[in-house]
Amino acid sequence: STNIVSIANQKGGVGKTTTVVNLAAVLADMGRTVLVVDLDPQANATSGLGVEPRSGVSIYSAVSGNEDIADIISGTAFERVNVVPSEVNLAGAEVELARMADHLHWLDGVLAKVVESEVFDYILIDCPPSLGVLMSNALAASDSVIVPMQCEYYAMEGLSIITNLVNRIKNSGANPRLDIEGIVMTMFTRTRLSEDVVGQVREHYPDVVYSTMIPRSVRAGEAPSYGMPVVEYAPSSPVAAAYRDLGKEFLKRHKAF
Amino acid sequence: STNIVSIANQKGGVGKTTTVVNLAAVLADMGRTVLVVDLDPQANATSGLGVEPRSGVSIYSAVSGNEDIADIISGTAFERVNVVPSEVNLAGAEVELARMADHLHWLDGVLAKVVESEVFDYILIDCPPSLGVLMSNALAASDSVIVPMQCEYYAMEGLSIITNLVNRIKNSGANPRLDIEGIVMTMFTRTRLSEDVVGQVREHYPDVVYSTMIPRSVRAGEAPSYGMPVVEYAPSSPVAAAYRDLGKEFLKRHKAF
Ligand SMILES: Nc1ncnc2c1ncn2[C@@H]1O[C@H](COP(=O)(O)OP(=O)(O)OP(=O)(O)O)[C@@H](O)[C@H]1O
Ligand SMILES: Nc1ncnc2c1ncn2[C@@H]1O[C@H](COP(=O)(O)OP(=O)(O)OP(=O)(O)O)[C@@H](O)[C@H]1O
Ligand SMILES: [Mg+2]
Ligand SMILES: [Mg+2]
Repeated sequence: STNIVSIANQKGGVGKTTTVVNLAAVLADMGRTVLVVDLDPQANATSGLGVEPRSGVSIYSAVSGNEDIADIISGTAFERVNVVPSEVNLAGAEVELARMADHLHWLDGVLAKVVESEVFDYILIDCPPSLGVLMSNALAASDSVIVPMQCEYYAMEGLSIITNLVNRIKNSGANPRLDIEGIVMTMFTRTRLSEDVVGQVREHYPDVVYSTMIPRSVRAGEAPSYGMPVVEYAPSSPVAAAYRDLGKEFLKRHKAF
Repeated sequence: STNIVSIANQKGGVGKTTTVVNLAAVLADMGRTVLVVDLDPQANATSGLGVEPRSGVSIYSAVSGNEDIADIISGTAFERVNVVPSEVNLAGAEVELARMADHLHWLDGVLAKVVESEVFDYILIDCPPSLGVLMSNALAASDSVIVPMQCEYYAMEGLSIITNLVNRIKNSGANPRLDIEGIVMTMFTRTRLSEDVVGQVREHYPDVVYSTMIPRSVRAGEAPSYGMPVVEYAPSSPVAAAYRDLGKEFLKRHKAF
């Protein structure tokens, strides 16, 4: 069966896209088939996997243009990693979706065919930094959520916003199966600030925080300019090793796979 | 007269809030009166200035609750710096605004009274990381825009998205006076990546990029946990000096004040 996981946090720049792109590559290296759904009009996950964003080609065209999602899924240079690309016009979906009757289950409907086909072990959804309808759609369509969290004060303040949103989507009946499967601390540095933030998050969410922490590394910032996940661009770097560890921890929480 | 400036970039985590909070403090230190409008449901500018976000108290209540904006403006611990606070329910405005007839000029209307009062020399609007109606409202209500840009590849890719959006708001007639007044490079480090990105941005936008660059510094990350701008929290740090320089450059471009 296919497992749908959203990588979400309304706080900007916390490492959502970097986590999606690297987790996808790591799971594929371990033999799983992965579909990345880029739900951010910035299309960073698309270009981060080396695919050129093309105007009119995004999950939105599977609805507005009545195209079949199968025609939009694109391969990447990384074996067993495919992507539903994004492009900037996806931003227009927010306003249009907000006007639909059941604006929460649009994505659910579009992905249903892909899920039934059982072609993919995992579908990873890269969410935009917002509290809008694209994010709510991703949560309504997912089995679980991974929350990347920068080791910074503003990111910590925002953690309750995303956890409350997940609970609301779960308890309102929009998606009763939804849970936060993990919080991953990103851009960790050996500073008092990082250590403080990590300590506080581990205290408040003891069973949810992954023990793997992703260190800050310029390699992670360089990789997107080559259209590659950092685990492919700099495989022996500490940040690549950390993402491989995260992949193992992720699979442990999904024992069945 | 009152000058309205949006600090905007749809890319997340590039230093929008940090720039708003510090530019406000620096301008106030130079004798100007400043109003910060927090248009982000995360309310980071609110807490970054030491003000407690309170449920129901945001610019949205000036519209939905028919409250007067004057009742919502709050003082801060920093002389000549006031703030229109935000809170998470502002996120609900996106869906409601999208359904209004003229959903682009909501903020313009709300701020009109404040602008007429001429109490403030500058109104700085902290925008959320999105391409939604809150951001469009900020651009439609502003005289100019400052775009903070992290020295990273994804942020550079996204620069054309915000510049295109500004041109669309300007050329569509929604706000003919709007211009990008400056691009400020943030979180600069002495790496090949930072130098490459700065070089490319200076090449494409030669007259727009401020010569002041903001260095990466853990002090900037620590300051929000004390509810203070870094120019107040660590006044002798390089990042504080850079924001003071930015303030001087900003005023040079606004000669009249
Ligand atoms: N471990 C890391 N070390 C250093 N830089 C990193 C790391 N992870 C990500 N980055 C860089 O930090 C920036 C923000 O990361 P990323 O774009 O993945 O975050 P995001 O949460 O997806 O942002 P947005 O909110 O805009 O979608 C990017 O420029 C990325 O290359
Ligand atoms: N010069 C700097 N050096 C180091 N850290 C910084 C610097 N400027 C900002 N930061 C930190 O980086 C993070 C992102 O900055 P900030 O929140 O200001 O960006 P933003 O663009 O407002 O984010 P969002 O898109 O979520 O609104 C914050 O944790 C902030 O404290
Ligand atoms: Mg992203
Ligand atoms: Mg911000």
